[in-house]
Amino acid sequence: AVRGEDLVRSYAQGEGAVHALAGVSMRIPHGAWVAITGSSGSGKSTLLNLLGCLDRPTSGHLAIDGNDVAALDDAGLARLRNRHLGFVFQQFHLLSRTSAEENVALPLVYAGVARPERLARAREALDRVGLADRRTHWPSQLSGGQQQRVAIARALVTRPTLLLADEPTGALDSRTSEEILDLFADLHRQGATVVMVTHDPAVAARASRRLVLADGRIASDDGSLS
Amino acid sequence: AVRGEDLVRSYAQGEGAVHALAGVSMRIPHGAWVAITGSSGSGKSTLLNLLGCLDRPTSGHLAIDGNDVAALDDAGLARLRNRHLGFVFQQFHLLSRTSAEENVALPLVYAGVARPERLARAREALDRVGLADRRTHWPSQLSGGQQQRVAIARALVTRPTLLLADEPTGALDSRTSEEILDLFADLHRQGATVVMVTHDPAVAARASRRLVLADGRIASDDGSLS
Ligand SMILES: Nc1ncnc2c1ncn2[C@@H]1O[C@H](COP(=O)(O)OP(=O)(O)OP(=O)(O)O)[C@@H](O)[C@H]1O
Ligand SMILES: Nc1ncnc2c1ncn2[C@@H]1O[C@H](COP(=O)(O)OP(=O)(O)OP(=O)(O)O)[C@@H](O)[C@H]1O
Ligand SMILES: [Mg+2]
Ligand SMILES: [Mg+2]
Repeated sequence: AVRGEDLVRSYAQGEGAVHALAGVSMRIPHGAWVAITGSSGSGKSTLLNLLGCLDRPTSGHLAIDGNDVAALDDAGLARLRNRHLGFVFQQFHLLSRTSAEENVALPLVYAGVARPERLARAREALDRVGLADRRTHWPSQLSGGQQQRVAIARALVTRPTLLLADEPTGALDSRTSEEILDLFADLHRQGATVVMVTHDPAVAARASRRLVLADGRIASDDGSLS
Repeated sequence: AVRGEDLVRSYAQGEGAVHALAGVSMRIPHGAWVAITGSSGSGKSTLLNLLGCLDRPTSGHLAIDGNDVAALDDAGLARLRNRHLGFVFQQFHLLSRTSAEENVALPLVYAGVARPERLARAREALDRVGLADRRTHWPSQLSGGQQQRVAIARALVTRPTLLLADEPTGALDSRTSEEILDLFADLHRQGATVVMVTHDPAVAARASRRLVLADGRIASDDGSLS
């Protein structure tokens, strides 16, 4: 499903360079549930952004379902994302002057879904994350964990086959976290591949495979298939 | 040090109102270390913002070190905050086109500290949160946990007597969290009052008192002194 080879992502910084990823190789088969852990700054979000086609590697090779990502232009990447991927950002990235339900409906706009169905699916997704009574609120009228759950609902609304989630329970209490992980488990049971970055050992424990990053490299991978 | 009586914070929303806080009373003595927990949306950030004089209650009474907050105008509140308070925001609120060290130095600008000393203290604060080698980066060039640590360094740089921290380890791995809590413990040993909102039981365990919020009210308080 996802195959990365020697992925490097560097940034120029002053006189030198920061190697956010310094050579990462991995293969994630269909239907896997992977947790990516590692200390702050170790490269987890950088890796997830590459897997989600939100960024391009400085060097190295990435293929998603056999599609060589380097061969796609930005429009091609956007179509690939919209059709298959759901992405929960570490910093949510909700539209600020837009209600929760319009935020959740947005991926369905790009997918060409008609408005009545979009709103119905957005409301259902918000209900599943416990926010039915917050659907008209703007992000600034929501708590941190409520904003996170809107971002999660938005990632789930297209029923993605590849769910990429960057610290999806970081702003949630443990009971709400469990409810969110149950939603991911439902999606996973229906055949989705789930890749989560997390600092929470309880969240990592629900994955069937754990990948640990350190200094932009894979320090350990307890399920690697090469 | 901090005394709140019947604090209410409501918002108009459509036809009705949201009562983010529905009547909270508490007294936090000098030198206390309090953890505020509760589920997502229970009112924790709202309460912390009131205690930090970043917001005013809809009704009720708040006094900080004997100062009736209602008697202060916005300039008076700003002075009170700058002189005594350190605040770590749940969403960091760093200036985006500003380096880490300039962000950390900002409270010292308001305090009238000269530039060479500001930068020296900002660099020392960044060093203490493990980010000496990231001081010239902009927030967009930092990981989520690095941004959180810049926000923490900024809150500590004035050596506040009242530290208010909203989920200060939410984006951090457990080892980095421990390092941050050790910094808070240093400040606390020097006499500061520490009030932390947290979802992490390990973080709450380091406090000497736990206040649980539910639906905008105090559900339990294991150290209340009225
Ligand atoms: N401007 C606003 N307008 C309407 N409702 C609001 C507004 N700001 C906050 N709320 C509501 O007030 C309640 C309390 O919000 P608060 O941010 O204090 O929660 P919290 O306990 O910090 O949650 P979390 O753990 O998710 O950060 C939430 O239900 C939220 O939707
Ligand atoms: N635009 C950039 N320019 C320079 N350095 C960057 C840039 N973006 C990220 N970095 C650096 O790359 C490294 C990896 O960042 P990344 O966001 O992937 O970390 P992370 O593992 O997700 O950390 P966290 O757990 O704190 O979210 C960090 O040290 C960060 O400072
Ligand atoms: Mg990250
Ligand atoms: Mg909050």
